[in-house]
Amino acid sequence: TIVVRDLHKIYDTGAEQIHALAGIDLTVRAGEFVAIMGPSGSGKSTAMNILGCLDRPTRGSYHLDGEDVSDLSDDELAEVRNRKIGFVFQSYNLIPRTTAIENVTVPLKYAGVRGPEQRARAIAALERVGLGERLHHKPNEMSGGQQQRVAIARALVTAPAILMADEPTGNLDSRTSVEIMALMQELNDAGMTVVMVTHEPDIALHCKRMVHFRDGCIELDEVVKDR
Amino acid sequence: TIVVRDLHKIYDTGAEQIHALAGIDLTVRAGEFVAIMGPSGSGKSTAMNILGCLDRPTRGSYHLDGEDVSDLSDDELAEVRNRKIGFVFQSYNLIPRTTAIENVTVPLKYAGVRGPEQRARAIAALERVGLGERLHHKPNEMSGGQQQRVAIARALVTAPAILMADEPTGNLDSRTSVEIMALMQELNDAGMTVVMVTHEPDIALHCKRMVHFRDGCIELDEVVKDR
Ligand SMILES: Nc1ncnc2c1ncn2[C@@H]1O[C@H](COP(=O)(O)OP(=O)(O)OP(=O)(O)O)[C@@H](O)[C@H]1O
Ligand SMILES: Nc1ncnc2c1ncn2[C@@H]1O[C@H](COP(=O)(O)OP(=O)(O)OP(=O)(O)O)[C@@H](O)[C@H]1O
Ligand SMILES: [Mg+2]
Ligand SMILES: [Mg+2]
Repeated sequence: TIVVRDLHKIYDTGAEQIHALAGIDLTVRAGEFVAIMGPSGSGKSTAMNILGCLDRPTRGSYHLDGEDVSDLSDDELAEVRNRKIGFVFQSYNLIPRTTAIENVTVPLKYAGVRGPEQRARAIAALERVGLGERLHHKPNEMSGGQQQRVAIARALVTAPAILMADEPTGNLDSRTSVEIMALMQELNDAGMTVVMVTHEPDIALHCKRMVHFRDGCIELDEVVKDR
Repeated sequence: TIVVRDLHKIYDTGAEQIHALAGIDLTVRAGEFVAIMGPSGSGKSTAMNILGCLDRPTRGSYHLDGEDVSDLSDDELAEVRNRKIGFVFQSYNLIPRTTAIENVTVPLKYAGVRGPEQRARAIAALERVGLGERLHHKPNEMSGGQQQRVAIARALVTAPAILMADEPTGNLDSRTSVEIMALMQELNDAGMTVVMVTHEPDIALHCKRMVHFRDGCIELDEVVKDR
C-alpha cells in the first residue's frame, strides 16, 4: 500500500524555488491499476520519483507497506526500491553502449539472481515486449519505441510487487501501445500494483482509476467506468 | 521540394544487417503539412534523419529543392541543414548543463545572427511554446514535456523553410499538444513546410496528408479529409 500525506517538493535552482508538489494526498492499495494524468509541468514525474523511492519529499510523509520511507538514506531507498518496485523512466535511462539483454539483467544482479537464470529471465522479458530480435542491440542501434520497451522489460524482469511507469507508451504506435497495456492488465490481474503516467486518454482508459494533476496538486481522482 | 527515389538504409551492427528503409519513394512540395506514421521500428526516424540531412542513404536518391544531397560530405550536409531545416529530434538532443535560452540560440550563432538579436529571438521562441518562465533552466531542471518544447523552439528560432519534427508531442498532455499543433498550423499557413512523425491519430488529423510506414516501406499515402 502506498500512502502519501501532504507531500511537498520544492526544487531550488539557486535563482528561484519551484514548488513542484504543493501538498499531495494519495492512497494506492495493493493490486490497484492507476493512471496519473495532467498538463506538462504539473508534477507527475516529481510525484513518481518520490513514490518510486528515487527521491525524497521536501515536506510531508510517504508510507510504503506501513514503513515510513520519507526520510531514508540513499542506500536504504535503493534497497526498498530494488525489493519492491519496477520503475520505467520517462527518459528510459538505459545504460549506453550496453546491449538490451545486459540492460535488462542489471536488476537481477542486484536481486542476487544466479547467472544462467539472469539470462533466461532477461530474454523472456524482452520477448514479452516484442524485442526478441534486438537482444544484442545497444540503445543507439534501436528505435525510440524499442528503447522504451527495453526500459519496460527491465522494470518487469524482477516481477516486482509494484510497477511504476512514467509515460511507458509515449513513443509507441497505437498497436504496440495496446499490446503493452494488455501485458500490464495481465500482470495487474495477477496481483501487480500498477501506477503509470500517461497523457493519452485512450491509454488511461485501460486503467481502473485516473488521478489528475494540475500545478502540483491533485485536482480530480476518479474511477474509470466499465472496468 | 523534397524528392526521394528508391531510398534504402542498411545498418550494419557487425553481427547483422538491418534493412531499415527498403526503397522509399516520396515527394513533398513546398508548403505541405505531412504526418508520418507507422509501427515502432518501421523506419520513420531513419527516414527523417535522411530527409533532415543528418544522415546519408545506403542507396537511392534525395533531391532537396533540385539539389542532389544524397552524397554530400558531413560539412556540406550541415550547411544545407542549417540553411533550410529546423529539426526536432525524437530524443530532443538538448545540450546538457546549458540553459533553455542558450540551447535555443545555438542555431542563430551558426546562422550568423548578431548577439542582441539572438537573445530576443530565443526568448520569443520559448515564449511561443509556453516556456517564458523556464528561460534559465537547464534540461535536468525541466519536465520531459518542457525539454521537448525547448527542442521545438530551437528548431523554429531560425524561421526555417522546412520544419521536420520526430514525435514533437510525444511527452505533451493533450491541451499543450493542441497548442503546439496550432502553432505549426500557423507557420504552415505562412508557408513553412511541415513534416512530422506522430503515433497519435488525433495529432495526425491536424496535418493535411498522412504517410504510413511499415517494415521500412511506405504502405499508404493519403490526404486528410476536411483539411
Ligand atoms: N544505428 C542503428 N543500428 C542498427 N539498427 C538500427 C539503428 N538505428 C535504427 N535501427 C533499426 O532500424 C529500424 C528502424 O528504426 P527507426 O528508428 O527508423 O524506427 P521508428 O519507426 O522511428 O521507430 P519508433 O516509432 O520506435 O521511434 C529499427 O528496427 C531499429 O532497430
Ligand atoms: N530538478 C529540477 N529543478 C528545478 N525545477 C524542476 C526540476 N525538476 C522539475 N522541475 C520543475 O518542476 C515542475 C514539475 O516537473 P515534473 O517533471 O514533475 O512535471 P511533469 O508533470 O512530469 O511534466 P511532463 O508531463 O512535461 O513530463 C516543472 O515545472 C519543472 O520545471
Ligand atoms: Mg514527466
Ligand atoms: Mg523513431
